[in-house]
This record gives sequence, structure tokens and C-alpha cells, in this order.
Amino acid sequence: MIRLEEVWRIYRVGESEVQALKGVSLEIRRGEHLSLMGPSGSGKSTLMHILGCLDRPTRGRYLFEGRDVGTLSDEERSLLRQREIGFVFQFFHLLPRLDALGNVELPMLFAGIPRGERRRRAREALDAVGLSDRLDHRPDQLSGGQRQRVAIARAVVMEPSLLLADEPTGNLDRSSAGEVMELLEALNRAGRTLVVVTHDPEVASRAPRVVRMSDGELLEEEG
Amino acid sequence: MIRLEEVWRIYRVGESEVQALKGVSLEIRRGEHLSLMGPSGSGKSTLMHILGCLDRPTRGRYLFEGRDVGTLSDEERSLLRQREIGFVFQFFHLLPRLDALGNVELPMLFAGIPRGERRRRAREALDAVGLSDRLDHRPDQLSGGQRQRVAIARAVVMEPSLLLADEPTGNLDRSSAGEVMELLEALNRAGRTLVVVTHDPEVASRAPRVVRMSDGELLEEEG
Ligand SMILES: Nc1ncnc2c1ncn2[C@@H]1O[C@H](COP(=O)(O)OP(=O)(O)OP(=O)(O)O)[C@@H](O)[C@H]1O
Ligand SMILES: Nc1ncnc2c1ncn2[C@@H]1O[C@H](COP(=O)(O)OP(=O)(O)OP(=O)(O)O)[C@@H](O)[C@H]1O
Ligand SMILES: [Mg+2]
Ligand SMILES: [Mg+2]
Repeated sequence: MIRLEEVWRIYRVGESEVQALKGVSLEIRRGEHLSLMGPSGSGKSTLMHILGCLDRPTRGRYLFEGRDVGTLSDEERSLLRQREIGFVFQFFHLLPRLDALGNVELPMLFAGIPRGERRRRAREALDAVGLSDRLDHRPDQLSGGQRQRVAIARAVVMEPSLLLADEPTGNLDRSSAGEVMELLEALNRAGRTLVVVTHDPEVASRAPRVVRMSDGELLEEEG
Repeated sequence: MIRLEEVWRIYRVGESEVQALKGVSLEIRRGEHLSLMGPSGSGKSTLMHILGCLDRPTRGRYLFEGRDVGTLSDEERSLLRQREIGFVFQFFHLLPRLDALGNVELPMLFAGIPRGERRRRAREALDAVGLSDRLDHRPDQLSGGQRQRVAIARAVVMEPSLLLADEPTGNLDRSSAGEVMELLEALNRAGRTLVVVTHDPEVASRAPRVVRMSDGELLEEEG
């Protein structure tokens, strides 16, 4: 479903450069569940942003279902993201002026889904992450783990074919973390591709395949 | 050193109210190392903000070294915070336009410490958290775990007598998490009081005392 071919991502900072990804090649089949691990600063979020069509490689190609994402217009890329990809960001990126319900409705609003259906599906998604008593709270009126769960609800509500979750349990206790992973895995069993970045070995071991990064490179996979 | 007496914190959201803390009483002796655990939304960050003089109780008292913080003027509270308290926020609150060095220098700038000394101490603190090659990166040019480490460096650089760390390892791999905890524990051995909120049982078990919360209340302590 997805192929990265010799992908490089190089950032400029003043006079120097940071090679965040160095010749990364990766193939992910449709419907796979994959964990991505590695030390802080090793390039995981950078890799996820390229997979999510939020960033382009400096060199190399990203093929999504055979289409070279680098050759798409901004509009085509944006449509691809909207329809196919759900992203749980490491730091959520919720809109501060919308409440939990409004934040989860947002992707559906962009997709032109009618109001009644938007509201119903947003409520269901928030209920699935245990937040039905927090629908009218804005992000600054929520705890850290509650914000994380709103971000998860927002990512899943469009039932995307590719789910990218960057540290989805970082702010959650054991029990909420388990519920979140069960939700993501249920979506995976329904056929969606799932990639989870995590520092938690317990979360990582829930996936049949674990890919590790170090200093911008993918390491040899075990097994 | 610190005493909370029957502390309540009640938030208003529209028509309803959220009782985030319900009659919490807690005593922490000078130089203690304490872990605070509990489910997402149970009131940990709310408790930490009151301990850090960033928020006031709705009812009850907070005594810092015998002084009732509720009776201090805003200016006195602000001075107390600046001199005595270091806070690692769950979501860091770094200033986006300052680089890592500038962010860590900030508390010293407020304290009127001269430029040369500020620079030297900021470099040392960032070196202690493994970021000496990222001094000139702004927060948006840092990974999640790197931002967390800048927040830690900033909290410790003034050598405060009370260190409050809200999920300081949430975005860190095992090895970086270990280094951060060793840094905080070294400061604790030097006499500073250390309170760590964490969802990670391994991090919690490093403290001689673990306090648990549930739904706004402190539970009976074991041992
Ligand atoms: N916009 C940017 N400009 C310059 N350097 C950057 C930028 N974004 C990230 N970096 C650097 O690229 C490297 C990889 O960052 P990335 O966010 O992908 O790491 P990560 O593996 O997600 O880390 P973490 O586990 O801490 O979240 C880091 O060393 C970081 O400092
Ligand atoms: N400004 C606010 N207005 C209304 N409710 C709030 C506000 N801030 C927090 N809350 C609510 O108070 C409760 C406690 O929040 P708090 O942030 O202290 O939880 P926490 O234990 O730190 O959770 P986490 O582990 O998820 O970070 C939550 O249920 C939250 O929804
Ligand atoms: Mg990251
Ligand atoms: Mg919290």
C-alpha cells in the first residue's frame, strides 16, 4: 500500500543542516499493523509526517497505493489526506476555540458531511474514548490525557484507510492506554493500515511487526 | 515543607461544574521524593498547579514553609515561584520564538542574573539533558522528547527548593527517561523536594513514596 524509496529529509538551521532521515526505505502492506520505535530525535515524527502527506522528502519517493505523492498538486495531496489518512499528532494540534465535539466534527465538516450525521458520529467517537461527559469542554478545560483522546477520536472519525498515531498513549494511564489501543486495533482488524510510534515496549509488542529507527536510519528488522 | 489542608478546586463549564479536587490533604517534608499517580483526568495536573502557586484552591489552604499562599499578594506569589519553584509542565510551555538556550535562560533573566553567567548555566543544563547540539533550535525545530528535555533544563537551572515535574518522561525513550530521572534525583539528593507525576510504574517506583489519586481524591497511602 505504501512505499518509501531512499527517502531523505534534511532541515536547515542557520548555517548547519540536520539530516533527520537518511535514505529510508520501507514497505507497508494494506491492513498491516506496525510499531515504530527509536530514541528521542531519531526521526520518527519526521517519517510520520511524510507518510501523512504533511511534509515532502528532500530526496527519494513516497508511493501511496502506487501514486508518487511528490508529483501531486497541493490540492490533490490535501484531498488524499482528507479522505485516506487519519493522524494522531504527538502534541494533538486541537483547535483551542472549539470544544471536544467541534474538534472531532472538523474533518467531517471539510468533507461536506451533513450536520446531523457529523454530530452523531462525533459523539460516538468521543464515547468510544470515554469522553461523553466532556463534549462541551475546550482543550484548555481538559486534562492532558483527555486532549490526547480527543485527538484520537478526531483521527478515527472519518474511518481512514491509513491511521498514523504518533505516541497515542504518552499521556495515558495503563487502563486508558489499553482502551485506546483496542480501539485502534479494532479499526485495523476492519482493514485499515495502522502505524503506531511509541516509546512503550508494551504498546509496541501489540503489533505483529516492529520497525526501529536510530539517528535517521531504519535498522534491520528482526523476524 | 508543604501542606495542603482540605483543598478543593472546582471549575465552572457553562451550566455545570467539575470538581477536580475534593478535600485533598497532603503533607510533604523538605527534601522528600514523591511520585503521584492516577487515571487520566483524576486531578494530578490541577494539584501540581496549586503546589506550584500557579492556581489557587476554591476552598482549603496551601501552606508553603508555614506561609499561607492564599494570603500572599500576586507579586509575593510570583516572587515565591521564581525563587523557590521549578515546574516541568505536562506540555512544556516553551516560548516559540526563543531557541533552546533562550528558553532555559529565561528564569535567570527574570532573576536579574548577568548575561555571562546565564549563558554558562543554560549551556550546562542543556548539556546535562543531552542537547548541547541543539542550543540554537527553536521548539518547532526540535523533536517531542527534545522539547521535553528543554522544559526540564529550564525547570532545574535556578536550583529551586521545590521541583514539580508533570509527566517528565512521557515523550522519552527508556534511556533518555532514565537520564532525566537521574538528573532530577541528583537534585533531590542535594536537598530539593521532588514531586513527579507519572503514568509509568517504573518511574513511580523510583520514589520512596507513591501517592495515588482517583476522581479528585487522594487515596490511602500504602506503606
Ligand atoms: N523543523 C526542524 N528544523 C530542524 N531540525 C528539526 C526540525 N524538526 C525536527 N528536527 C530535528 O530532526 C530530528 C528528528 O526529529 P523527530 O521529531 O522526527 O524525532 P522523533 O524521533 O519523533 O523524536 P521524539 O521521540 O523525541 O518525538 C531531531 O534531532 C530534531 O532536532
Ligand atoms: N480549566 C478547566 N475547566 C474545566 N474543567 C477542567 C479544567 N481543567 C481541568 N479540568 C477537568 O478537571 C479534571 C482534572 O484535570 P487534570 O488536568 O488535573 O487531570 P490529570 O490527572 O492531570 O489527567 P492526565 O493524566 O490526563 O493529565 C479533568 O476531568 C478535566 O476535564
Ligand atoms: Mg516525535
Ligand atoms: Mg495531567
